[in-house]
Amino acid sequence: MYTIAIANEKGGVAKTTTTTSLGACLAQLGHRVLVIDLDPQANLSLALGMESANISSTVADILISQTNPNAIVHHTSLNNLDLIPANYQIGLADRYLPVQSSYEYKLQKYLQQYIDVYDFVILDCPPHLGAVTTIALTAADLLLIPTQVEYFSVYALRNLMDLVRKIRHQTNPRLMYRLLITMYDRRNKIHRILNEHLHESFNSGLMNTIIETDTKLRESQIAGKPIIYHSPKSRSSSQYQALAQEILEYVQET
Amino acid sequence: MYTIAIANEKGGVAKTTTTTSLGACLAQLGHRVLVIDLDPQANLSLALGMESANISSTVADILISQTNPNAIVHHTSLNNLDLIPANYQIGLADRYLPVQSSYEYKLQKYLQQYIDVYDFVILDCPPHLGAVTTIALTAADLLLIPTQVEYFSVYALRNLMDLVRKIRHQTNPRLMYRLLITMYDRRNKIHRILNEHLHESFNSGLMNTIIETDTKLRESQIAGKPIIYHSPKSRSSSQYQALAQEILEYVQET
Ligand SMILES: Nc1ncnc2c1ncn2[C@@H]1O[C@H](COP(=O)(O)OP(=O)(O)OP(=O)(O)O)[C@@H](O)[C@H]1O
Ligand SMILES: Nc1ncnc2c1ncn2[C@@H]1O[C@H](COP(=O)(O)OP(=O)(O)OP(=O)(O)O)[C@@H](O)[C@H]1O
Ligand SMILES: [Mg+2]
Ligand SMILES: [Mg+2]
Repeated sequence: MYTIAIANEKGGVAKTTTTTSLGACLAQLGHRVLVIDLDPQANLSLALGMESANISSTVADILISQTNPNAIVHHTSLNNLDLIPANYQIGLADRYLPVQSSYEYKLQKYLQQYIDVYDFVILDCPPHLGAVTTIALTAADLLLIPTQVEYFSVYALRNLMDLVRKIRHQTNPRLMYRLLITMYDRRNKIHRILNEHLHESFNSGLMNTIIETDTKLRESQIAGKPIIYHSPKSRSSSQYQALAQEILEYVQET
Repeated sequence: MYTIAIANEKGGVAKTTTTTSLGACLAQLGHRVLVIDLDPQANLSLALGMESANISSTVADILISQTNPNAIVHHTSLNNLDLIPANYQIGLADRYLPVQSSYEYKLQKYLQQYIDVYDFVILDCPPHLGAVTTIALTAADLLLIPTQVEYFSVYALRNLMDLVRKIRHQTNPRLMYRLLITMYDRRNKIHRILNEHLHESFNSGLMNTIIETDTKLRESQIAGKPIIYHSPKSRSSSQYQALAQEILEYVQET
């Protein structure tokens, strides 16, 4: 079982879009995938056609109230792709969790039961470096950082790198990370300049795959389906499939 | 003194871009403006040329540690535009504030001293409906909600409307709100459709001004200057100036 946390403090950099698309691509290749929504906005749950109003048990029941409900993992309409949904309650994590000792390990402990059940677990984090992102990074083998080639987005990497250092010291020494450039617009001069700048600063820390802007991704979210089912011929479908291949090669080498 | 909170749980919808641009437009018209950065990402501080590494006192000193430092308000390089900066410490608010009774009123109380000093106070909120956004909405006369015409962005309005109801009941009955459509791309069919949909659902709750996509806004942020100084002839300059006029008319009517 290989756990990937998708995190970035910056908002709107395609964390949820990447979790949905990458999860679906790995599932399509036959791997058993569990995606977990850790965001009170519940966008991942929406993107997979699941409205939080209809759900009685969510990720908050694992991390906050610990009622250990049976019906928390949902099969999505896609083969090999399961989901633990979220709703607004996970937004209360910062209030209730940090006072508990070893709260950082809650998700890692919960996931032990799935070691032979899933090949990949992907965690969609909220735009906030709080208790939930700490828990996700403690449970993860790899932190994948979707980043736009925009000034604020690149600046956000500082706080995130501080957190990575802290996590490696305190709760998860094995954590690796990779940047993934998203929403790239090759006609945009600023994008080309910041792309070079990121390659200079991060070099081998960057995925080779770049995800370019594609309006079909937005359409697929309205339809509640991953891009590879909604628009299999779209550019973003091929790019997310290339990302899945690159992740598989990375996992096999490490 | 009229206080405007700029909030939305959804990430990357132009909260910071709107705070910077609207604040600068009102200052250019001769109004005395204080903008307050409430986000641990400190993007507003960056957009006004102020790096959080160089700042010793931040908004966290008002809301969390309460050291009441003298040097907390900075003059920006623009006439009539002052800034209270942020850094990562304001991200700890959810842990420390909700346990304090009446924490919701901290900013409102702090701002009393400026009633005759500033005409407008604008609050840039983080993408998270926690203690900080609650404090901002309690202090505000108007909640301005930048929203993209994208599915997840529109969906985020639900949680936000719940919070507005709660705030009106508990801590601030006078709170009004308006939606502001941002990053609008008129060539995008989905944008046109969701724009109509928002107009049907919110009608008079929408600002008339719409802010369209303009790559100059991104360039101005790299330069650390508001758009009306960086690219005064750009489309987004005129649109944010129109927004400032619309806000002034709204304030005079209410
Ligand atoms: N490659 C792309 N091309 C075009 N639009 C995209 C692309 N990737 C994501 N988007 C759109 O950008 C918006 C933001 O994406 P998304 O919600 O996945 O970001 P996020 O980082 O999860 O945001 P948040 O910080 O709020 O959780 C969505 O409306 C999404 O449809
Ligand atoms: N009208 C626009 N046209 C083009 N780009 C824009 C526009 N408005 C904002 N942007 C860009 O979109 C990105 C997100 O904007 P911004 O950081 O202001 O959003 P935010 O809501 O404050 O994000 P966060 O939730 O992370 O605080 C920035 O890179 C900004 O330069
Ligand atoms: Mg998301
Ligand atoms: Mg912002």
